Amino acid sequence: MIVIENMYKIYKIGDIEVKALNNVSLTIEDREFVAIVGPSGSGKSTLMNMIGCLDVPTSGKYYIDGQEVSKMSDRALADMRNRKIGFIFQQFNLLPKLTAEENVQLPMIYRGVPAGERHRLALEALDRVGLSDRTHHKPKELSGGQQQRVAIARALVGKPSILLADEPTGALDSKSGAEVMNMMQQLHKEGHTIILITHDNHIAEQAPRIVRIQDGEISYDSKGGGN
Amino acid sequence: MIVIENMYKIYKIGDIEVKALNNVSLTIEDREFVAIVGPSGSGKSTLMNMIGCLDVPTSGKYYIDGQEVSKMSDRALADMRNRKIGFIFQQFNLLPKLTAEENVQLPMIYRGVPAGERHRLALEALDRVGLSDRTHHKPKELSGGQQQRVAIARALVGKPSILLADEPTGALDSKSGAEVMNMMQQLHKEGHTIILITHDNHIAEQAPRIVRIQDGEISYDSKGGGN
Ligand SMILES: Nc1ncnc2c1ncn2[C@@H]1O[C@H](COP(=O)(O)OP(=O)(O)OP(=O)(O)O)[C@@H](O)[C@H]1O
Ligand SMILES: Nc1ncnc2c1ncn2[C@@H]1O[C@H](COP(=O)(O)OP(=O)(O)OP(=O)(O)O)[C@@H](O)[C@H]1O
Ligand SMILES: [Mg+2]
Ligand SMILES: [Mg+2]
Repeated sequence: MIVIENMYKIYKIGDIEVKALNNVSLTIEDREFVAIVGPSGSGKSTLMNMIGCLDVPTSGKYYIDGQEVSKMSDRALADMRNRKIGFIFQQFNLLPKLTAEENVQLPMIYRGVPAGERHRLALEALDRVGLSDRTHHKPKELSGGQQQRVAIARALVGKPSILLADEPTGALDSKSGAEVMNMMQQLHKEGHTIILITHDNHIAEQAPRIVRIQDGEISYDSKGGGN
Repeated sequence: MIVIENMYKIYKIGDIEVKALNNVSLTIEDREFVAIVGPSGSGKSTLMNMIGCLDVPTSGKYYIDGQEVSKMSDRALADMRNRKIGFIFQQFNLLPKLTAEENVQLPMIYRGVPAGERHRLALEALDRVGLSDRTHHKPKELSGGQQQRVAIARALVGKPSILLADEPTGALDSKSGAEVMNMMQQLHKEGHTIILITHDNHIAEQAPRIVRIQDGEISYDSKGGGN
């Protein structure tokens, strides 16, 4: 369970303050499938970085499963991130020197999965995203959409209890995009929490719950009948 | 005028050969607005790199305005690239240490535009893409869609005679995406050649001519009534 209370994220560039998150409060129960929608620059990725404990808010409280994140040790944080959370980053964040397969294996190494099983699961995941003939390619030897699909395989392979997906279909044609959405629906059926960031209403509508963000504020939440 | 004859681009990974372009022939007249559509991995970005003289084909001929590109000196190539062609890259390719404004100014420096005018035109272009309040931000201080809009401003500011745009709306919400398409329609009205790469049929349909690519081959060309 994710609980965010009165969260602010304020950036300073010179004298200018940018309120990327402006008093955001949000609760996401286990096993929910939520889409967070909003225009470019509205605060979606910033919110995801907070939820995924990749960055710290300027102020406000954040609890995962009852634990207050700001009070957790770095070690406990890293441990939780690696074990509980799967990330699909907006810019993929693949390691350039590793092949597709090696990139997909990465989270499993953190989780102590033995080599043989990592190899098997990685190939399976890459096959699911249609890349079994690209496993030895490095990121720069892959098309944009192929890189995105490697990032997706990497996030899904560990079946993380919380999946944070930031624009996971942005670089994909509609067919590949639909396949990815199916994978997420499947993961959700299996009881995982899915938080899907998108600027695309079409994609958002496939989630049971929609939260709209505008200029760093929640402007609508389909749960509890809107805001 | 762009003429491509029997072009191949073949990559080798270990023993495996990937035919990214497989006997592609294509002619694009001055002032045309062409959309090149195809699924992920079909060869769109590779084709754009050839057209933009950013990479060399494995075989085949390529003429720009009657000159055979393979016979041009590096200097002449670079000169033509900088002066004639504007690029919107799929992964933006902004310089990380430069601010948004400095990134937008870059092509104008190559073209010898004086500093004062560069500054004026850069601010104008950033305003057109809705980023006048982000001119001092570096790429990592911008959202994904904002980075894309900086890349767009950079390409459009010089009013290049040939605009090569690779998925220019991928990271944008529908409103920003529509604005970008308007800008391209405007540039086209003013007599520029627009080559728009996209996996999104919706975007492609806004171009007068559609060329479809599949597994490195042209499968359809709306000019000349299909293939
Ligand atoms: N490190 C930073 N420094 C300064 N401002 C920042 C920084 N990171 C983000 N911002 C600003 O915060 C706002 C929110 O950014 P964010 O990346 O969360 O938007 P987004 O909703 O993900 O947008 P997009 O759909 O374009 O990816 C933007 O206006 C951006 O310019
Ligand atoms: N440097 C490279 N080495 C090996 N293979 C490559 C290289 N660059 C591209 N490829 C392969 O060539 C094919 C075409 O790539 P390209 O980037 O042109 O596709 P695309 O149509 O732009 O795809 P997308 O819509 O996903 O961006 C892909 O299958 C890709 O794996
Ligand atoms: Mg974002
Ligand atoms: Mg591409």
